[in-house]
Amino acid sequence: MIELQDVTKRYVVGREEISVLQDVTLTIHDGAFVSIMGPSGSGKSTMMHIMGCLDVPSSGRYLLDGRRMDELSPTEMAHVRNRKIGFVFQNFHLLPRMTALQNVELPMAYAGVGRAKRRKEAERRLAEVGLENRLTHLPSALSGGQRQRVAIARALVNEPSVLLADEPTGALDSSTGQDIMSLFQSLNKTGVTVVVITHDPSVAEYAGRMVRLFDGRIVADHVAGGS
Amino acid sequence: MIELQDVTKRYVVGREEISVLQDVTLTIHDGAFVSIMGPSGSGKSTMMHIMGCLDVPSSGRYLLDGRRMDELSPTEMAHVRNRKIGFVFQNFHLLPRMTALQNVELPMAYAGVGRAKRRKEAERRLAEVGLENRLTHLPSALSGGQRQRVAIARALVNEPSVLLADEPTGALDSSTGQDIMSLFQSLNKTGVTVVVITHDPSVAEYAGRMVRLFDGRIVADHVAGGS
Ligand SMILES: Nc1ncnc2c1ncn2[C@@H]1O[C@H](COP(=O)(O)OP(=O)(O)OP(=O)(O)O)[C@@H](O)[C@H]1O
Ligand SMILES: Nc1ncnc2c1ncn2[C@@H]1O[C@H](COP(=O)(O)OP(=O)(O)OP(=O)(O)O)[C@@H](O)[C@H]1O
Ligand SMILES: [Mg+2]
Ligand SMILES: [Mg+2]
Repeated sequence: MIELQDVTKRYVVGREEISVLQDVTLTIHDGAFVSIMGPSGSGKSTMMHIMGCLDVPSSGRYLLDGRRMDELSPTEMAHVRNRKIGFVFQNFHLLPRMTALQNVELPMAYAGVGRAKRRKEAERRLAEVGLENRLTHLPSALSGGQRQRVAIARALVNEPSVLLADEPTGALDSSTGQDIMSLFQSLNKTGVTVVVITHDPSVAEYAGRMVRLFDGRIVADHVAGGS
Repeated sequence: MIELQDVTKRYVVGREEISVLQDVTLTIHDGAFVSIMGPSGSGKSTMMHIMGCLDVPSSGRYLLDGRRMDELSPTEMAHVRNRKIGFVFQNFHLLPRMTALQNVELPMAYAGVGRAKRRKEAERRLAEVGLENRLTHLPSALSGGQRQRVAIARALVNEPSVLLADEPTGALDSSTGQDIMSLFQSLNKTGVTVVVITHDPSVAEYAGRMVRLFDGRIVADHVAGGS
């Protein structure tokens, strides 16, 4: 379960202080499928980085499965992240000098998975996103959408219980995008909690609930029709 | 005028040779507004990089305003690029240790524009894309959509005669995206040739002509209603 309680995030730029998240309170239950929408700069990625234990609130609390994440040491936090959370970054963050296959194997290497199993699982996930014939390409030799799909495959390899995806179809044509969303839907059906940031209404439709951010505040929280 | 004549682009990966563009012939007249669509990996960015003098064909010819670009020296090519072409990259390619303002000033610095004029023009273009209060932010302190808008402002500062934009609204919510497209439309009305790659049909609607790529080949070329 994901619980944000009165979360605020502030940055200091020069003499100014900017609040990019303000009093955000949000609970997402296990197995839910939630979409997050809102204008550019409204705080969506900032909120998801906190959910993914990649950033900490300036004030307020973040609890994952009942435990306060701000009380963990950096090593414990990295352990939770590697075992529970799959993260698809808005900018992909692929390692430039590793191939598509090596990028997807990396989270498993951290988790201590053996070489043969790592390779087999990475190949399976890359085939699942349509990249079976790009395994040996470096990110610089892939198209924008192909890099995004490598980032998606990497987020899935450790069988996370929570999948956090920041604009996962932003670089994809609509039919490839729909393929990715049906993959997320089938994961959700097996019990994975899925949270997706999107600007695309047809992507948001896959979720049972839609949360809208504006200027750092939650301004809407709709349960979609009967999901 | 942009003229691609029997352009092929091939890469060698290991022992394999991949053709990512095949026999592409395309003429775009001055002042046109053209959109390019096609699945992820179909060759859109590769084609636009050739149009923007950032890459060369493996075979075939590329002519810009009647001159063969493959006969130019690298310095001449850089000069043509800086004076005639505004390019919005799919991955933005902002310089990480420069502020939004400095990134947008850079093309003018290359073109020898004075300091005061540079600053004034960069501020104007950043305000035009809604970022007047993010001038001193580094790219790492901007959201995905804000970085994309900095990249758009940078492409416009040298008053290019050709604007090449690779998924310019991919990281933007639909209302911010529409703002950017109406900006492009008003530039086009002043005579700027605009070529936009997009996966979004509502973006493609701004163009008078739509070219569709599939597996490296042009498979459709529609003139939109009337314009
Ligand atoms: N340096 C390279 N070496 C080998 N293959 C490459 C290289 N660069 C690109 N490719 C391949 O060229 C093909 C076309 O890439 P391109 O970036 O033009 O696609 P695109 O249509 O822009 O796709 P997207 O919508 O995903 O951005 C892809 O299949 C990609 O893997
Ligand atoms: N390190 C930082 N310092 C100062 N401001 C920052 C920093 N990082 C982000 N911001 C600001 O925080 C705000 C929220 O950013 P965030 O990335 O969460 O937006 P977003 O909703 O994901 O937008 P987009 O749809 O464009 O990706 C933005 O206005 C941005 O400028
Ligand atoms: Mg974002
Ligand atoms: Mg591309």
